[in-house]
Amino acid sequence: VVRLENISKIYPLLSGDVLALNNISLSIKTGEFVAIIGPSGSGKSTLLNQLGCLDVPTSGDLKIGGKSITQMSDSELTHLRLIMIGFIFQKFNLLPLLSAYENVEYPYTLKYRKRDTSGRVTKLLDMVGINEDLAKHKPSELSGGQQQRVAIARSLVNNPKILLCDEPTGNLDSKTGVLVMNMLKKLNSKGKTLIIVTHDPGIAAQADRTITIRDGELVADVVNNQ
Amino acid sequence: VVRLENISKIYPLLSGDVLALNNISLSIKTGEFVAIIGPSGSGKSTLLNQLGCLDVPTSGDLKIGGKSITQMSDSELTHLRLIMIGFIFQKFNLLPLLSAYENVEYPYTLKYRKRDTSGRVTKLLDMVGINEDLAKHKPSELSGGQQQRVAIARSLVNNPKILLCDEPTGNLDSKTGVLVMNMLKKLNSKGKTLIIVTHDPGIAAQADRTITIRDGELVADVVNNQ
Ligand SMILES: Nc1ncnc2c1ncn2[C@@H]1O[C@H](COP(=O)(O)OP(=O)(O)OP(=O)(O)O)[C@@H](O)[C@H]1O
Ligand SMILES: Nc1ncnc2c1ncn2[C@@H]1O[C@H](COP(=O)(O)OP(=O)(O)OP(=O)(O)O)[C@@H](O)[C@H]1O
Ligand SMILES: [Mg+2]
Ligand SMILES: [Mg+2]
Repeated sequence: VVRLENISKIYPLLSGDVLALNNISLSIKTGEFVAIIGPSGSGKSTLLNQLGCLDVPTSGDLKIGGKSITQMSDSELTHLRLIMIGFIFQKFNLLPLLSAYENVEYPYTLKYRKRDTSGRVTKLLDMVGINEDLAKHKPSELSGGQQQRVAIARSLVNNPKILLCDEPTGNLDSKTGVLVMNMLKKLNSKGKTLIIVTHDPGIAAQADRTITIRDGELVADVVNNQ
Repeated sequence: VVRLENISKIYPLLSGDVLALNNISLSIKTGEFVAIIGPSGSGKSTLLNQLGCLDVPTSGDLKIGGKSITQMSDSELTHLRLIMIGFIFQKFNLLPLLSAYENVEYPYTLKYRKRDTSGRVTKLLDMVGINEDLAKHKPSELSGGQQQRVAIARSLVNNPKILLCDEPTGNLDSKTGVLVMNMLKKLNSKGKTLIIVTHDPGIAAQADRTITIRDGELVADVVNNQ
């Protein structure tokens, strides 16, 4: 469902161009669970941003559902980012002036043009262990792992088909990490495509397939033996 | 060298007071390597902020080198925070408008009132794998793990006696994580007190002693059998 063709990404800095991704091609099927691993600075977050249509490549093409995103209208792209794709950022990117509850609700209000009266937001927060009291805190009034869990809940609120997770358990103790992974794997078993960037080999081992990035290049693409 | 006596911390929120730390007493000797573990939201970062004099308790006392911080003058407190104590934050807290190099140099310039001509900043960045080109990037132009390593280098620039690290390897691949831990353990072997909050049991296992926090309370304090 997601295909990158010869994707390169250069960041032009005054001190010199940075080649963050170098000619990466890769194809991910609907419902697949893929782990992306590699050293710090190797290009994983940059790659995930490309897969999630959050960034434009310097060259190469991204196709979603067979259609190149350069061929999509603005409304198609909006639909993609707001409804098709759920993204969990490495640094969470929560809105500082909104409460945890409002942060999770925000993409819902963008999609439905109204507040959530179905209890969906409360349910998602509860699934990641954030109770109604904690949900009233602003992000700066939450622990690192609580902020991460709010970011996870937010990515799920519009029931996306493709979940892109940038180190989703990096700030969680093992027990909470297992809770989150079980939730993500359950969504994957229901047909959602799950792409996780991780530094945790234990998490990569749970994926169907592991992609290794080094210095902006795809160096391995291995189906995990079960 | 660091002693907490009956420390409690309450965050007063409109939605209700949060008891983040509940009557914690603990004593850490000079040169000890202590790991602090516990579930997400249990109070580890809040505890570390108390130990690092970055926050005032609601009740209880903190003594450093036998002297209560309530008895210290402003200049003594400044000396403590700028020179005695090095802090690595869970969310890095890098200054967004400065380059990585300038971020590491900043506490040095506060201490010596001049820029670093000794090459110390370059050497520290090199030790965490950040070369001279990467050092020119601003934090937003670095990967998550590169930002974490800049925060680590910064905490060491004034050669502190006490190192407080809030999940210092959370965004690093295993190889880079080992590099960082070896560096921290080497500093500990030279007499620096090392206190690490971690979710990684492998890191806790390397400490002399493991303290467990749950719901704001000290529930275990165990010397590791070597
Ligand atoms: N400024 C604040 N105002 C209100 N509550 C807060 C504030 N900061 C933290 N808390 C609450 O205090 C509790 C302890 O937070 P703390 O950041 O110390 O947890 P932690 O053990 O470091 O968690 P993690 O492993 O997720 O980083 C949490 O329940 C958190 O929601
Ligand atoms: N805005 C930017 N401008 C310039 N260079 C950048 C920018 N963002 C990232 N880079 C560089 O691109 C490279 C890849 O970064 P990326 O964030 O994708 O790495 P990563 O694999 O996610 O690393 P980590 O595991 O540390 O999160 C890094 O060397 C980084 O310094
Ligand atoms: Mg990254
Ligand atoms: Mg914390």
